[in-house]
Amino acid sequence: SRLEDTVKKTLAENPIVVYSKTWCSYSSEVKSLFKRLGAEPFVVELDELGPQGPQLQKVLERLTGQHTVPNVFIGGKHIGGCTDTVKLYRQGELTSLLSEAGVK
Amino acid sequence: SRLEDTVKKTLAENPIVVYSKTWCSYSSEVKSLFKRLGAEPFVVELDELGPQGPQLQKVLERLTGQHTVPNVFIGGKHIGGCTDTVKLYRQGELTSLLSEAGVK
Ligand SMILES: N[C@@H](CCC(=O)N[C@@H](CS)C(=O)NCC(=O)O)C(=O)O
Ligand SMILES: N[C@@H](CCC(=O)N[C@@H](CS)C(=O)NCC(=O)O)C(=O)O
Ligand code: FES
Repeated sequence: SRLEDTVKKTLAENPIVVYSKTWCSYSSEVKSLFKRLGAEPFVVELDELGPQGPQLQKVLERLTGQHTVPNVFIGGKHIGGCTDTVKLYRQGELTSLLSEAGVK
Repeated sequence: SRLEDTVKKTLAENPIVVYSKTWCSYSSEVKSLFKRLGAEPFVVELDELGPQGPQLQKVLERLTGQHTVPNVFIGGKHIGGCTDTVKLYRQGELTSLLSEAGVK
């Protein structure tokens, strides 16, 4: 679908992508984690896209099996949500994923 | 207002009250924290009340200055949100607040 192609293009063009909602604290946490690591994520705020937001969220679920936000990708690879990302960070693996993706 | 009276009645009748949203991880965290402490909170899911939800959220903002969820009360006293509650827990103060309110 056209929306699916948009997602794939976004993932191909941006080393870090976070599908987010502006009011969501888990989304805020993951966005600020990346910024603290000196890595600026490409953020898509699903609640600011009108009817396209829920449609995008459905596409992401089809692509990743995950229907929740935040939905995090590094180097085009699906990472997971907030807890997954924070766990990788605490295990010291997040920074290596970031460098592999050509960030910092 | 009538909604304000409803809130005050809820706070008077329940030692622990959490105003929450079902989809919100911060709300889930605070609800499960209380349950882990053996304390069953009275939960109001603002997203399940139709148009009353946003109205209630406005009343709570008027009463507490807080417009976000989760919105936590113990013994009728405003505690704050998720981070506030978790901080009190880590400082060892949450359990004393709970016993003061007659819980566990
Ligand atoms: N463990 C997941 C929890 C994800 C989750 O439950 N996200 C909520 C918001 S905090 C959600 O997407 N709810 C449904 C929605 O907003 O559409 C994570 O760490 O990201
Ligand atoms: N630091 C606060 C954050 C509260 C917050 O930002 N809550 C969000 C949901 S996670 C919220 O209420 N957003 C506006 C809304 O849902 O109406 C806490 O720990 O509770
Ligand atoms: S909506 Fe509250 S943590 Fe995501």
